[in-house]
Amino acid sequence: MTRTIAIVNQKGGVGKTTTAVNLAAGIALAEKPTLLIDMDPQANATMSVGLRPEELERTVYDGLISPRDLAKAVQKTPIGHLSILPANADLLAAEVKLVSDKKRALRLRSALEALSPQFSHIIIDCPPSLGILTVNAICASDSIIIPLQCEYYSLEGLSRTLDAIRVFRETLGLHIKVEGLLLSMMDSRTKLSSEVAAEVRAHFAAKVFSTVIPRNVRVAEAPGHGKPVILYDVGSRGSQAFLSLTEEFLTSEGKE
Amino acid sequence: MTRTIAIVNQKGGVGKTTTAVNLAAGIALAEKPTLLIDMDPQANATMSVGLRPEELERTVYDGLISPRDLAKAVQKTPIGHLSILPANADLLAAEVKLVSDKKRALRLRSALEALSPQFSHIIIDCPPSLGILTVNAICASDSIIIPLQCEYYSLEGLSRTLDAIRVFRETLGLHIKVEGLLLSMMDSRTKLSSEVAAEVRAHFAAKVFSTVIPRNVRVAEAPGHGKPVILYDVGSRGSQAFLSLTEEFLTSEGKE
Ligand SMILES: Nc1ncnc2c1ncn2[C@@H]1O[C@H](COP(=O)(O)OP(=O)(O)OP(=O)(O)O)[C@@H](O)[C@H]1O
Ligand SMILES: Nc1ncnc2c1ncn2[C@@H]1O[C@H](COP(=O)(O)OP(=O)(O)OP(=O)(O)O)[C@@H](O)[C@H]1O
Ligand SMILES: [Mg+2]
Ligand SMILES: [Mg+2]
Repeated sequence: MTRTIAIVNQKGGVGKTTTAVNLAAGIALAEKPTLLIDMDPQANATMSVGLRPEELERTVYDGLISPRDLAKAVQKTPIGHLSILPANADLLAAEVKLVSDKKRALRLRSALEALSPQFSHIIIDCPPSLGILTVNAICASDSIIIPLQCEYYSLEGLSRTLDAIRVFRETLGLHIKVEGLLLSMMDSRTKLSSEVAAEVRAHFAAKVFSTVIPRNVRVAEAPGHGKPVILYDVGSRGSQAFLSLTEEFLTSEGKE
Repeated sequence: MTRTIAIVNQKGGVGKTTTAVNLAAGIALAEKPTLLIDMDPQANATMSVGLRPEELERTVYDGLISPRDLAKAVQKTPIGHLSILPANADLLAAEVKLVSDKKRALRLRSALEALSPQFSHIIIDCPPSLGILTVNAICASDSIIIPLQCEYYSLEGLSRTLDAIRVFRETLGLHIKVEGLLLSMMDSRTKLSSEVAAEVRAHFAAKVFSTVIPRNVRVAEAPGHGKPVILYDVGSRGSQAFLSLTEEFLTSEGKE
């Protein structure tokens, strides 16, 4: 039974791509066949496994427009057990192209039906918006992970993101749950980070991963080398945190 | 002659809102009548002057749908000479609502014609995307400022943002120039920041503001207090940088 997880937050720059890439790579390191899907026209997840978006012949966009083509766009990555469904700027056209399709929210979900059985896990990186690309990712998923920077705007936007997810669930009749909130880019030296983190844990208690991702420059260096940080510098505090997140995620699966 | 500037970058979390709010407040401190427009459904610029988005009766969305109503949505802020055209989540509907209007890209530009003469400067905060809200902001502006975080994804996305602006300029026949690239959230302790900053200055030389905005926790604390950092803690390194940016911006205007 394939598990599909979307990494979502309307707020920009909170660590969505970094979480998607390192969680997918972490699960692949546990030798489970994993697919990383890049649903962001910025194509940052695509870049972080060493691909150049402008050189791609097929992307996830082709699969959205004609579902039979989705499988052809999947590529292996240099990381064992990790494949990617990459993106490029073509995705910018999806919003306008799909607007007249009443079922546009379910395009990715139906296109993945034939593809997903090959994978134990599918991780979907989303753009910083609640538009049609993010809606497609949420509707194709079993649950979502919301990375949260420990700062004011991020906290304010959280209830909006949670409201939007509840609306999708009700209007489309899907069982999408929140897998967890992930405190990320945490700078434990600042009062601000600790105050926001305490507020998040107080409001959302059980839904917050116990693993916290620290701000760590090795994480920001890794994309320039075309590798997830857990392969770029496995000993760094950032990598150790993502490996323990992967373990926490895989262990909680066993308990369901 | 009103000067209208859009703060644009598809990449999320690079300091667009922080730049828009503090540049607008800085110009207002120089006693020039300034309007801050929030074109982001996240409504972070609206929050940073102490307004609560869910309590607003009129927003910029009403003005996009019926241009005569734009002026009614403008509010004074507690900061002298600074007014705001606020936003809330209603803006999420704009993309779908305007899709059948061939001239949808020029809605804000034409709605501002009657309003702009009251202001010497208009600063527009944009969402992290190149969708219809950002296109409206760019088409309503004389020039754009691109905040840039000194990290890999941000650098990679820059040429995409610049390409998109060139396309809007050519297809719509508008004279929109790049006012400047602003190096922001710069952590001078890391090699990564200095390397990316050097690369940006090498490629774009004259277009890069000499003012660099340092990473400074007081900047991230200010929104929680409903104030721009230049009013929350004027002595902080962040505030000093935004005040010198305002000076650099206003002085370069004189030279045209
Ligand atoms: N734990 C961390 N420590 C240091 N830097 C980080 C960390 N996590 C992410 N970064 C860096 O911060 C920036 C923002 O992260 P990322 O791009 O993953 O966020 P995002 O939410 O995907 O952004 P967008 O909203 O644009 O999609 C990137 O430059 C990334 O390399
Ligand atoms: N110079 C700085 N030093 C420290 N923190 C900063 C600085 N500039 C911005 N921040 C903080 O970093 C986060 C991102 O900044 P901001 O929200 O302004 O970016 P943005 O580009 O507007 O994001 P979005 O893409 O979501 O609209 C915010 O929490 C903000 O308070
Ligand atoms: Mg991303
Ligand atoms: Mg913003």
